[in-house]
Amino acid sequence: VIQLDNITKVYKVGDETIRALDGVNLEVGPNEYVAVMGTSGSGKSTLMTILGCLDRPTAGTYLLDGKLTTRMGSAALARVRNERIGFVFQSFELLPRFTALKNVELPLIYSRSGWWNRRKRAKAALETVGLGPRMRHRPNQLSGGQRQRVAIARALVARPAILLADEPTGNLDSATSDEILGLFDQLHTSGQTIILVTHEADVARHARRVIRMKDGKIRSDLGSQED
Amino acid sequence: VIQLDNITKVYKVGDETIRALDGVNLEVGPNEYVAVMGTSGSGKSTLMTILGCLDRPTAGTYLLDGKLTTRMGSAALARVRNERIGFVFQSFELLPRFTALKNVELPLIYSRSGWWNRRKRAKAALETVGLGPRMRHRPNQLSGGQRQRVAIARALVARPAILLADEPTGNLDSATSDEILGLFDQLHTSGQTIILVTHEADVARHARRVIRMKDGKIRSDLGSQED
Ligand SMILES: Nc1ncnc2c1ncn2[C@@H]1O[C@H](COP(=O)(O)OP(=O)(O)OP(=O)(O)O)[C@@H](O)[C@H]1O
Ligand SMILES: Nc1ncnc2c1ncn2[C@@H]1O[C@H](COP(=O)(O)OP(=O)(O)OP(=O)(O)O)[C@@H](O)[C@H]1O
Ligand SMILES: [Mg+2]
Ligand SMILES: [Mg+2]
Repeated sequence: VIQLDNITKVYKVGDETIRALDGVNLEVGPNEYVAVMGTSGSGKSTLMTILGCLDRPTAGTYLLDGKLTTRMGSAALARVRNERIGFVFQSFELLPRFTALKNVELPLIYSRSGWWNRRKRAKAALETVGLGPRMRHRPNQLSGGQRQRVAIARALVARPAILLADEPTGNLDSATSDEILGLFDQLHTSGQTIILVTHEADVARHARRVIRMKDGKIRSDLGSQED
Repeated sequence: VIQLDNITKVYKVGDETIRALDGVNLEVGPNEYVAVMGTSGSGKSTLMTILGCLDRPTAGTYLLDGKLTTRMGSAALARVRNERIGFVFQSFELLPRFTALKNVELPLIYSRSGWWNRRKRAKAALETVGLGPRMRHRPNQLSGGQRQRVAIARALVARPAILLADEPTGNLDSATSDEILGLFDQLHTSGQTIILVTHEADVARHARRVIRMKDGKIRSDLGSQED
């Protein structure tokens, strides 16, 4: 369902060139559960941004469900993104002037649900991550781990085929983290494809496959038992 | 050096009242190394904000180095903060339009160093956290863990007597995290008082004392061996 071919992403800062991704080849099949690990700055978030169609590679091709994303215009890319992908950002990216509820309703604007149905589904998603009592709070009225969970609820509300989560438990205590990982396990069992970035071995253990990155390259790609 | 007496912090959202801190008593002596743990939303960041003189409690008193902070005006509070405290925020709070270097130089504006000395010290702080090659990058040109390390360097550059760090390794892989914790160990050995919030037991292990919070209260306060 995902096929990256010799993907490169280069940034320029002043007269410096940074190869954030440097020839990445990756295939992920439907209903896989993959963990991405690696040192700070090794290219994990950049990889996720490209997988999520939020940014284009400098070189290489990305086939998503057989379609060549690298040839699509930005309107087509946005449509694919909204229909197929749920994304949890490393820094959450919530809209500061809206409540948790409004933030979670947002992805459903593109679906064919009426406003009452959107509200109902957004409430259910927030309750699933334990934020029932905090729906009317805005992001600056929430704790770090609560904002993280709003970001997770928002990524899941439209029931996307592919969930991309960048450090989804980085701000969560172990009990809350276990609840979220239990939720991801259920989603995986019901057919979802999950790719998550984590720096914690306990979290990676929930995945079936572990990819390790270093300096913009994939260094190892093993079953989670062998990793 | 730190004495909290029956500290309460209440927020109002609509007609709802949230007791983020609910009668907290805490004493921390000079050169202690304390870890604060607890579930998401239990009041850890609110506690840190009050300790860091970044916010005032709703009730209760806070004696810092024998001075009653709760009676100080905001100018006096700001001075105490700049002279005594280094703060690492859970969401980093870097200035987006400035480079990593400028961000780290900022706390030294209050000190009596000339600009050349400030630049030299900021560079040294960034090199200590492994960001020598990234000094001229702005926050949106950095990875999550790199931003976290800029926030750490900024908190340390003025060599504050008290370091308050809210989840300082939340976005760091284990190797980079060990480097940062090694740095904190050195600072502790050289006399600094350190209070850090963490949700990871491996990180809390570096501290000498572990405080656990729940629902705005301190539930346990033990030596890190007994915790
Ligand atoms: N400005 C605010 N207005 C209303 N409620 C708030 C505000 N800031 C925090 N809260 C609430 O106060 C409680 C404590 O928040 P705090 O940020 O201290 O939690 P925390 O222990 O740091 O959590 P986490 O581990 O998720 O970072 C939370 O339930 C939160 O929703
Ligand atoms: N917009 C940008 N401009 C310049 N360099 C960038 C930009 N975004 C990222 N980088 C650089 O690209 C490299 C990879 O960044 P990326 O965010 O993918 O790392 P990461 O593996 O997610 O790290 P972390 O674990 O710290 O989150 C880093 O060295 C970073 O400094
Ligand atoms: Mg990242
Ligand atoms: Mg917090």
